[in-house]
Amino acid sequence: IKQFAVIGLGRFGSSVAQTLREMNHEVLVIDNSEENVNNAMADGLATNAICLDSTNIHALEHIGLSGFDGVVLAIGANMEDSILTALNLMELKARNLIAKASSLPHGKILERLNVPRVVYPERDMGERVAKSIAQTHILEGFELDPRCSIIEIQAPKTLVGRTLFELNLRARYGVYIIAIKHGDHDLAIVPSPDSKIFAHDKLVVIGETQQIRKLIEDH
Amino acid sequence: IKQFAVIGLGRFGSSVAQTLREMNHEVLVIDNSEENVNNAMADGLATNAICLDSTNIHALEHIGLSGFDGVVLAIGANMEDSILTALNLMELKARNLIAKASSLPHGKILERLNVPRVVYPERDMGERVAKSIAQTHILEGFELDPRCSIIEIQAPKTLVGRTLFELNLRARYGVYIIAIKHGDHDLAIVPSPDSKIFAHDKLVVIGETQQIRKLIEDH
Ligand SMILES: Nc1ncnc2c1ncn2[C@@H]1O[C@H](COP(=O)(O)OP(=O)(O)OP(=O)(O)O)[C@@H](O)[C@H]1O
Ligand SMILES: Nc1ncnc2c1ncn2[C@@H]1O[C@H](COP(=O)(O)OP(=O)(O)OP(=O)(O)O)[C@@H](O)[C@H]1O
Repeated sequence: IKQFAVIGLGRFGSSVAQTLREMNHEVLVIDNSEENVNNAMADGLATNAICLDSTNIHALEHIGLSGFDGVVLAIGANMEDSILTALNLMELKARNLIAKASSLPHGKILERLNVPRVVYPERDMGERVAKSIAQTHILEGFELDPRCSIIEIQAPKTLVGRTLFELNLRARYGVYIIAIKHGDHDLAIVPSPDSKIFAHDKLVVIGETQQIRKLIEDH
Repeated sequence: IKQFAVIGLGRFGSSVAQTLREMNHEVLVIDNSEENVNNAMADGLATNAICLDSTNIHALEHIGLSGFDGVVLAIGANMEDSILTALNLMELKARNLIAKASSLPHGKILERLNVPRVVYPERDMGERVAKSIAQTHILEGFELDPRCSIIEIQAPKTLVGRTLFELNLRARYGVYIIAIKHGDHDLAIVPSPDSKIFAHDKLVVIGETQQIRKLIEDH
């Protein structure tokens, strides 16, 4: 069980708080709107809540923020308040500070203040949404390095009915199928060579990203 | 090469457009601000740009939106304009429509209009940020199903210096190491049993999420 502080109860900050609570961590929320603070407690978004203006360092001093496992600065639209608050948090030695930035210049200023991590929610989600509409065959995954990935794909139709041994993907593409999902309840991890691929199965593939793409296109 | 339309050049919409352009797709951007449209073309965010009010169906009729591979509705703050635009897009039979919602009620209304996919950028990024600060050992990954995951972790210190064969993680935890990253340029996929784990290596593990967590805690 860890202890986190979230400053700013907009949509991003509220979501951070709620997710941390669902993971059973302690969450202190801070906002200068009485209503937001009360709603946060009522909605179970926090274990503690304080109504204060985070640009005022004296208001923050006695909370013991340097003892928290992490602090999330979630004031976006009000750049001045965000930057003043970041300054305060750095002076109070907040650990593992993550700050949301509402624009690139905003983020650069936060970085100049040595905020260890700056996030751009709208920009990052824009990238994720773009990739998902442009690559409809890719359901999930991440890059291992610039050349290789782990990707979950819908089983290409022409692979259906074949066994892994027959397909010999390792020799033909240098990729491995490390999991096969059949329906909602049937998951084979590191499937045996005699495993068969059925229609609508999902395959988790590891290997060179180019080669995985080629595998999909060839089929 | 696919063809997409993005309506609304806020941070989210601009990021969608830019990412699609970086993937070499054709992007038409639509916004009712002349300045945003001109900046988008100047910044290379789009292959085409039109300044129009998307709540006016006549303005949208002759663009041929139903022929695009996807349409992203990225008007957030102005809920009324977002909803009226969604109505128009559904009537014009736009395919693969994704709309950003600025709140849960906003999203529910879009769903009632049968918008196939609604996204909540601030809320989703809040979840991602919360998980990353609460689970500092997890670098990347995704769920295969409610019980199993593929997770990239920093190699636990007490595993360092051991080979996969010695560690016998499959027998002890039922998990498999499917990749080892050594530094920036050394990636072993489906490593052999005699592979050694070095300090600062990153391990990609597949198996029951609980068991992976146990592996990390035991070490
Ligand atoms: N000086 C301050 N001290 C404490 N709380 C503040 C201060 N300034 C703003 N806030 C709070 O921060 C919260 C988030 O601010 P705001 O809505 O401007 O950010 P946002 O980034 O646009 O939000 P979202 O996460 O919804 O995109 C608000 O609830 C606001 O009351
Ligand atoms: N009726 C309309 N027709 C065309 N464009 C519009 C219309 N209404 C708003 N827009 C454009 O949509 C864009 C995004 O709108 P807005 O900034 O309100 O959304 P947002 O979701 O808050 O943005 P962000 O993605 O930055 O969070 C703006 O550039 C605005 O000019």
